[in-house]
Amino acid sequence: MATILSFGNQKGGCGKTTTTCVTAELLANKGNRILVVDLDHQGNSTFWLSQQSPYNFTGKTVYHALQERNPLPYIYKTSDYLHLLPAEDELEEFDRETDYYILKQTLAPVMNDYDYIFLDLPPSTGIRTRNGLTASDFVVVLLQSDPLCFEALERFLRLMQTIRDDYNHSLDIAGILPTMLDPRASADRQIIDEAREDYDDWVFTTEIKRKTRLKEFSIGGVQERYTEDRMALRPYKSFVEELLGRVTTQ
Amino acid sequence: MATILSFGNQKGGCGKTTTTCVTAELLANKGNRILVVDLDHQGNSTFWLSQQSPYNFTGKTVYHALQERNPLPYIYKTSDYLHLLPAEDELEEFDRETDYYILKQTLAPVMNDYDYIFLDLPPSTGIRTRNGLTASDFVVVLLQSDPLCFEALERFLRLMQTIRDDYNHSLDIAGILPTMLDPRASADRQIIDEAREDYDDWVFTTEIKRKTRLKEFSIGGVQERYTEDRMALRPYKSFVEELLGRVTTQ
Ligand SMILES: Nc1ncnc2c1ncn2[C@@H]1O[C@H](COP(=O)(O)OP(=O)(O)OP(=O)(O)O)[C@@H](O)[C@H]1O
Ligand SMILES: Nc1ncnc2c1ncn2[C@@H]1O[C@H](COP(=O)(O)OP(=O)(O)OP(=O)(O)O)[C@@H](O)[C@H]1O
Ligand SMILES: [Mg+2]
Ligand SMILES: [Mg+2]
Repeated sequence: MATILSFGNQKGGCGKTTTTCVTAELLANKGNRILVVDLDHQGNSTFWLSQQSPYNFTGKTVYHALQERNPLPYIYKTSDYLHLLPAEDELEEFDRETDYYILKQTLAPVMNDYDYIFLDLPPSTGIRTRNGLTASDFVVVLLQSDPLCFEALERFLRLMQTIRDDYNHSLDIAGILPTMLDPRASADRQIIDEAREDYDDWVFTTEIKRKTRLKEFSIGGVQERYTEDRMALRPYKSFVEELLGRVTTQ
Repeated sequence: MATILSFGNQKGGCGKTTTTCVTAELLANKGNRILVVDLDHQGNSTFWLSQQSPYNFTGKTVYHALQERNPLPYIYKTSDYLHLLPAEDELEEFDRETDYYILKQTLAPVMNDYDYIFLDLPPSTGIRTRNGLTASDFVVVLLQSDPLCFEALERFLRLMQTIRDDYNHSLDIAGILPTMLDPRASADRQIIDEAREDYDDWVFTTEIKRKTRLKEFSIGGVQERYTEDRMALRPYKSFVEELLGRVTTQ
């Protein structure tokens, strides 16, 4: 029975897609069966994991899976262990829906095919994000070290609370992950320290530093050939260990 | 008669709010009358320009101005020269609309009160962004130096073309602004060079480098007290000169 994790925060550009895809690749490399569902019509995780334009999937995306409540015909196998439910522009049509349970129903047929299902949420608090949270067991909330993202955090946690109260009582927070931290900048440090004070052990011990190499993985996927790759991945590997500790004991 | 500029790209976190607010503050300091319209329900430019929580404006936001096709009761004066039409969560209700001309009609009563009206677009290609582009004379398209943002650029330009063909024949591109460039990273350099090759003189000569100081302006607004402030603002000042050259001669 798959554990479903959302990666979210409505603030744009805080590391949702990067964290979803790097974590998925690292866990698939350890032999876990992973399905990544791209819920952003920009198709960034589609681009990252398939190394193709999202438009190559037009007519065969998560939008169609949601309409039919059946993902099977639309799953793209990037490898034996890592599968993708791709997205492109058409997914925006889904925003006219009002039912929060569509995604949960759509994933039901494949719950036994995977160890983890990851949901890459879009930068908004609309119906796609609400479907994602309603279908999830856990949420990884991204916190880029900046004032606007810190401000967005509180609102995202409140939305999670609403979903938990009214739609998905078993929704739980996996944790708050600091991303793109610039170790030289005191302002970055202050934001994360403030988050640790306010949210205590919800905040992962691991902090992901800003490293250009991580951006480059979006072309060609995660690699571990060079020292530079391994250096960039090290914080994500410790994040994966921490994450597994938080989501598997339940 | 105000010139209306949109700051956009549906990719999250590419510098739309930062560029809108820094440019607005720099132009207001030069004696231009500026109205910033926050079209993102996250309310990031509201937070930046008012230094208050967006929730302080609940019930008195751009959402209400749009419903009544009249902005006047909802304009917040941050200074004599810089005014704000604030946003918060309720603006998401606007996404059920299908009319592209609502914002244009709403701004009509104040067109003679300002030199420039800036629209801070949300990270999406939905009805708010389409209203923004339909109301605009020019668009500044943000390009963060990263593969996902470069991929998003083409789609955003295509959306602009659709709006220009079907809804707003006078829509024009002001330019593509490289942001958050890390001068040490060759991958960043490659992305911008590729953009210059593909899009030629659409790309501004000015490139905004990544500087933590710019993040900090979101708390307390633009300051020019210390050398560090002036260093961080220098690329934005040269951007403002270039921008004025591109939008005023028309
Ligand atoms: N640790 C990091 N170091 C350097 N760059 C990073 C890091 N994490 C993410 N990035 C870059 O920051 C940008 C934003 O990241 P990403 O696209 O993953 O965020 P997102 O939250 O998914 O954005 P959106 O809101 O558009 O969905 C991307 O260019 C990505 O490559
Ligand atoms: N030149 C820069 N140097 C360093 N940080 C920057 C720079 N420009 C923007 N930032 C930071 O990058 C993050 C994203 O910027 P911003 O919020 O302006 O983007 P956006 O496109 O408006 O995001 P959204 O998609 O959520 O609306 C913010 O933390 C901001 O402070
Ligand atoms: Mg993303
Ligand atoms: Mg913004």
